[in-house]
Formats: sequence, C-alpha cells, structure tokens
Amino acid sequence: LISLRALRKIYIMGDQEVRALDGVDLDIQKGEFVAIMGPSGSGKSTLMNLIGCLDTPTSGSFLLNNQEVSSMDENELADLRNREIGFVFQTFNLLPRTSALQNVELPLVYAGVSRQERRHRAEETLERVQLADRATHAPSELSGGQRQRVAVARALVNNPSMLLADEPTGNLDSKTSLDIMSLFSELHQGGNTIILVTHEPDIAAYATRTIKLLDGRVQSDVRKSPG
Amino acid sequence: LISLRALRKIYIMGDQEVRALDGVDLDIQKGEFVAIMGPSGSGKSTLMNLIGCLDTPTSGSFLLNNQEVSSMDENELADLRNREIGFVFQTFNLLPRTSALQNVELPLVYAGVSRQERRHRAEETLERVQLADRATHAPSELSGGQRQRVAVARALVNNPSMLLADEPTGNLDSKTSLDIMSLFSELHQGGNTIILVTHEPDIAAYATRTIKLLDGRVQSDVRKSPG
Ligand SMILES: Nc1ncnc2c1ncn2[C@@H]1O[C@H](COP(=O)(O)OP(=O)(O)OP(=O)(O)O)[C@@H](O)[C@H]1O
Ligand SMILES: Nc1ncnc2c1ncn2[C@@H]1O[C@H](COP(=O)(O)OP(=O)(O)OP(=O)(O)O)[C@@H](O)[C@H]1O
Ligand SMILES: [Mg+2]
Ligand SMILES: [Mg+2]
Repeated sequence: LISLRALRKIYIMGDQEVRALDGVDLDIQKGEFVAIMGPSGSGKSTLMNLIGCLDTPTSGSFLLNNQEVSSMDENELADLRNREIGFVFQTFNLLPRTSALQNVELPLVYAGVSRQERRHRAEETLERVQLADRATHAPSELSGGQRQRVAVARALVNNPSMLLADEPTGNLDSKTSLDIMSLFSELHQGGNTIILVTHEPDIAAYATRTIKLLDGRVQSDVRKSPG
Repeated sequence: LISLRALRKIYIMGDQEVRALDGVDLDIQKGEFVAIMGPSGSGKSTLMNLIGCLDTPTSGSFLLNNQEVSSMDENELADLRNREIGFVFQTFNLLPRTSALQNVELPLVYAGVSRQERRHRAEETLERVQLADRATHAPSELSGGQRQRVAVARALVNNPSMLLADEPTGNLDSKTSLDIMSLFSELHQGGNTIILVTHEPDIAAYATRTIKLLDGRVQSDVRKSPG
C-alpha cells in the first residue's frame, strides 16, 4: 500500500537546518495495524502528515498503491484525502463555530452523501464514542477529551480504508481510551489499515507492528509474532 | 490556602442544564501537591479554571487565603493571576505569531521584570524543558510535545506560589514526562503548591494526595501515608 524511500523533510530557519525527517525507508501493507512511537520531536507527526498527503516531502519517494504521490494531480489527491483516508490530528483541528455533529458530518459532505444519510451516520458515530448527548455542543463547550473523541468520530465516519491517528488517546482516561481502541480494532478487523502514533505502550500493544523513530529516522521496526 | 464549598458551575443550553461542577467541597493547604483524576468530562478543567480565577462559579463559595474571591476587584484578581499563579492549559494557549522565547517571557512582562532579566530567565526556563534550541520557533514550527513544554516553561518562569497544570504530560513520551515531573517536584520542594490534572497513575504518584472527580463532584480524596 505505502512505500517510502529516503524520505526527507527539512525546514530552513535562517542559517539553520531542522531535519524533521532524515531518510525514512518504510513499507506498509494493506490491512496492517502499525504503531509509531518515539521521543517528542522525533518526526512522528511529520511522517503522518506526509503519509496522509497533507504535506509534501523535501526529497525521496512516496508510493501509494504503486503510484508516485508527487506526480498525482490535485483532484486525485483531494479524492484520496476525502474518501480513502481518515485523520485524527494531534491538535484535533475541529471547526470552532460548528457543532460536534456538523464537524463529524464534514467528510460525508465531501463524499457527496445525502443530507439525511449524513445526519444518521454522524449521529451513529458520535454514539460509538459516547457523545450522543453532546451533539449540539461547539468545540469550546466540550472538555478536552470530548473534543478528542469528536475528532476520532470525524475520522471514522466514512469507514476509511486507511486511518491515521496521531495520539488519539492523549487526553483520555484509561476506560475511555479502551473504548476508542476497541473501535479501532473493529475497523482493523474489517480489513482496513491503521497507522497510530502513541507514546503509551498499552495503546501500541493493539498494533501488530511497532516502529520507533529517533531524530527523523526509523530506529527499530518490530512485528508481533502471531498467536 | 484554598477553600471550596458547594461549588457549582452550570451551563444552560436551550432547555437543558449541563452540570460541569455539581457541589464541590474541598480544602487545599499551602505547599500541598495534589493530583486530580477522573473520567473525560467529569469537571477537572472546569475546577482548575475556577481555582485559577479564570472563570467564576454559578454558585457556592471560593476562599483564597481566607478572602472570598467573588468579592475581589479586577485589579486584585489580575495581580493574583499574573504573579502568584502559573497555569499550564490542556490546550496550551500559546500566542501563535510569537516565538517560544517570547511566549515564555510573557508572565515576566506582566510582573514588570526588566527586559534583560526577562530574556535571561526565559532562556534558562526553556533550557530546563530541553528546548533551548527551539527558542526562536513559533508554535506552528514546533511538535505537539514541544508546544506542551513551552506551555510548562511559561507557567514555571515566574516561580509561582501556586502551579495549576491541566494534563501537562498528555503529549509527551515517558522520558520527557519524567523530566517535567522532576521540575514540578523541585518547585514543590521549594514550598510551592501544585495542583495537577492527569489520568496517568504514574504521574499522579508524584503527588501527596489524589482527588477523583465523577460527574462534577468529588468521588474520593486519598492522602498518601508519609514515609
Ligand atoms: N461552555 C460550555 N457549555 C456547555 N457545557 C460545557 C462547557 N464547557 C464544558 N462543558 C461541559 O462540562 C463538562 C466538564 O467539562 P471539563 O472540561 O471540566 O471536563 P474534564 O474533566 O476536564 O474532561 P477531559 O478529561 O475530557 O479534559 C463536560 O461534560 C463538558 O461537555
Ligand atoms: N514548520 C516547522 N519549521 C521548523 N521546524 C519544524 C516545523 N514543524 C516541525 N518542526 C520540527 O520538526 C521536528 C519533528 O516534529 P514532529 O511534529 O514530527 O515531532 P513529533 O515526533 O510528532 O513530536 P511530539 O511527540 O512532540 O508530537 C521537531 O523538532 C520540530 O521542532
Ligand atoms: Mg506529534
Ligand atoms: Mg479537561
């Protein structure tokens, strides 16, 4: 599904160079459940933004379904992002003046789903993250963990073939975290691909493979032995 | 230091009532290190905002140093907030177009500290959270955990007599979390008061007392036995 070779992301700040990613080689197959760990600033969110087609690398190759992403046109990319990929951002990125329900409906608007079906599916997904009674609240009227769950619901609502989740349980107590992780397991069992950034080993344990980053490179890549 | 009686915070949404805090009774002495835990939405951030004088209760009494906070004038409150209290917000609340260094200097500006001393103390505090090499970056040029550490540095820079930290390690890997917690322990050993919201038991273990909230009320209040 995903093939990265010598991937780099370099920021130039005055006369200094910040190497957010410094040569990443990585293959991820369809249907895998991968956890990405590593210290603060090691490049995890940068990697996620590149895989999610929200950013472009400075150099290197990124193949998605054997197609070089840098040669795709904007329509193909937009289509990918809106129909194939669900993204839970580290900073949620909810629309501030919009209710939780409308925030969750947004990917279905892009997918051209009818209004009635959109409402029904968004309500159902909010129920799955235990926020049915907060549907009309705007983000500023929600707790930190509630906002995080709205971001998770928005990423799940269109049953994405690839879910990218950047620290989706950072603001959640352990019970609520388990609820979210069982939703992800369910999605994975449906054959979908999940890439999840976390620094909690208990959360990484749900994945079948753990990749550790350090200073913008892959430091280790461990697959769980089956059974 | 802090005395709360029958404290309530109620939001009216249409014909519904949301009881964010529903009758909190609590005493916290000067120099205590208190952890506040509880499920997502149980009222932790609401309680922190009230204690930090950033919000006002719907009803009930809040005494700070034996003075009723609701009867203080705006000057007294501003003085408290800027000189006595350091606050690490769950959503960081950094100034977006301002460098990390200038964000950390801000409390010292309010405290009337000279420019040279401000710069020196802000640099020193950024060093203590291992971000000396990110001083000139704006928040959008920092990772999630780096932004969180800038928020921690800003809260610590004026050596506050009361530190309020709302999930200060939610975006940090375990090693970086330990670095932050040892800074807090240091502050506590200097005689300062710390109130910390977390849902990680390992982090709560640094405190000498753990209060659990449920549905806007205190569910349990446990002091560690000394020694
Ligand atoms: N402005 C508001 N209007 C309506 N309801 C609100 C508002 N702000 C907060 N709430 C509600 O008050 C309750 C408590 O919120 P609070 O932010 O204190 O929770 P919390 O314990 O900090 O949760 P978390 O662990 O998720 O951060 C939540 O159910 C939330 O939906
Ligand atoms: N726009 C930018 N300009 C300059 N440097 C940047 C920019 N964005 C990110 N960086 C730097 O790139 C590095 C990697 O950032 P990234 O957000 O990928 O880290 P991360 O592994 O997600 O960290 P965390 O666990 O703290 O979220 C960091 O050192 C950060 O300071
Ligand atoms: Mg990150
Ligand atoms: Mg909160």
